[in-house]
Amino acid sequence: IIKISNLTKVYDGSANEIVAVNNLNLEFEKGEFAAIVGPSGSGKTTLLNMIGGLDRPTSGEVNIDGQDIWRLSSRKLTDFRLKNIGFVFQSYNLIPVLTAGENTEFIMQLQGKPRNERSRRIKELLEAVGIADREKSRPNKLSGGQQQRVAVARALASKPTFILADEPTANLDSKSTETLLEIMELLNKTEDVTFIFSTHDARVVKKARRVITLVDGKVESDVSK
Amino acid sequence: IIKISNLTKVYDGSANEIVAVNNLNLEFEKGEFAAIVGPSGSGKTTLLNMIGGLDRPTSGEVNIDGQDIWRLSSRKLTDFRLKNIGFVFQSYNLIPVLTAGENTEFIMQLQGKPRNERSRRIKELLEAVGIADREKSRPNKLSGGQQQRVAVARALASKPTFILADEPTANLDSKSTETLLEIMELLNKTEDVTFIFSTHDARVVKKARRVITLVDGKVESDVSK
Ligand SMILES: Nc1ncnc2c1ncn2[C@@H]1O[C@H](COP(=O)(O)OP(=O)(O)OP(=O)(O)O)[C@@H](O)[C@H]1O
Ligand SMILES: Nc1ncnc2c1ncn2[C@@H]1O[C@H](COP(=O)(O)OP(=O)(O)OP(=O)(O)O)[C@@H](O)[C@H]1O
Ligand SMILES: [Mg+2]
Ligand SMILES: [Mg+2]
Repeated sequence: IIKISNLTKVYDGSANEIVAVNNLNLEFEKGEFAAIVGPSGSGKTTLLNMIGGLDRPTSGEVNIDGQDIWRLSSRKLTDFRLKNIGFVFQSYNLIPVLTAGENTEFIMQLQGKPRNERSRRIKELLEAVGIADREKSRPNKLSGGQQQRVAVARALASKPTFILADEPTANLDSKSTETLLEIMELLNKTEDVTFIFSTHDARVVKKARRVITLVDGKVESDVSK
Repeated sequence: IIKISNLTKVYDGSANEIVAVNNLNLEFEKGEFAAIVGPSGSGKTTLLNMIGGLDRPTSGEVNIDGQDIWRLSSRKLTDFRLKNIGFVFQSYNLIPVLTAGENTEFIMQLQGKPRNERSRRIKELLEAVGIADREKSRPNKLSGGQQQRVAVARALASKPTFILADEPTANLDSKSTETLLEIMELLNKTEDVTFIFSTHDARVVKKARRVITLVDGKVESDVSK
């Protein structure tokens, strides 16, 4: 249901052009649990950002459920993202003036979900990731790993169709990582949520059912277990 | 040469107090290569920040080479840090308007090191961490792992007596991590630079010669290999 064709992203470097993603072709089906791995700078974040409607491709297509998302008007793309995509950013991108709870409920608010459903969902998720007692804390009062868990809770809270998670366990200890992966696996199996991770973490790769290796913006290997 | 006595840090949480570091005692000798591990939220960053003169303790002492650093005037503490401590921050804290090269040379400039020595050192380090070709790029043009490597290069460039590195490999692939650890080991062995890491990364723990485990702000175990 995600069909990526000839996808390319070129950045203007200060010295020369940087081809971050290079004429890439890839397909994902509903309910996948896939990990994208590769060296630092190989294009993982750029690829996720293009799939997630956050970074416009230089050329090529991202087709989601038959919709070429980059042909949508920016309003319709924002709307599509809101309805369908949950994103965990590599540097969390939490809103500094909102508490952990408010950050988590943010997307659900934009989606117009009713208040009691939102409060229930916030409690549920912050508890699941082990930081329920910090619901009222702002991001600058939280440790790196606690912020990362809020970022994950935010992406999961709205139960989107797809979750794109950019290195969601980078600042987490083994126990927190294990817990997070269990929550994600559960969502994946019971609600058919599609998960695409970018990761350097061997523990995440182990759980993934498909491992795509990127090198210099190209797919070097694509292995399904 | 680092003597930590009864060190405590209490934060005012929104609901109640948070005892981030709890009456901790610890000693480090010159030339150590030690890793501090423990669950997310266990106090690793807080501890490093107090050792590094960045976060004032609630009570207790940090004594470095006989100097109780928290008794120094803020000017003398800043000066002490500049001369002796290299810090790699968990979220890099690069200066957004400076390029990778300028970020790397920043501390050396403050230390008044001559221009040719600075340029040589920048090239040397950016090359060592594999991003020499991005010297002229600002942080927002770099991948997460590239930014992390600039943060490391910056800490190493001024050849400080101590390097406090807060999860320096969190966003790095295996190869970059290995390279980084080799550079650090070399500095440690040839120049007696003391390294204290906070980490969740099994590869870093493996290289460390001493592993200190923190749980709820206390030392749970302290093992030298
Ligand atoms: N400014 C602050 N105000 C309130 N609480 C804080 C503040 N800074 C840190 N804390 C809390 O102190 C505890 C220890 O935080 P610290 O950042 O030292 O943990 P950590 O071991 O580095 O965690 P991680 O592995 O997630 O980076 C956490 O519960 C954190 O939320
Ligand atoms: N805005 C930009 N301008 C110029 N170059 C960029 C920009 N954004 C990313 N790049 C470059 O594109 C390449 C791919 O970056 P990307 O962030 O996708 O890598 P990554 O695989 O996520 O790396 P990491 O594992 O370090 O997070 C890198 O060389 C990066 O420096
Ligand atoms: Mg990335
Ligand atoms: Mg930390």
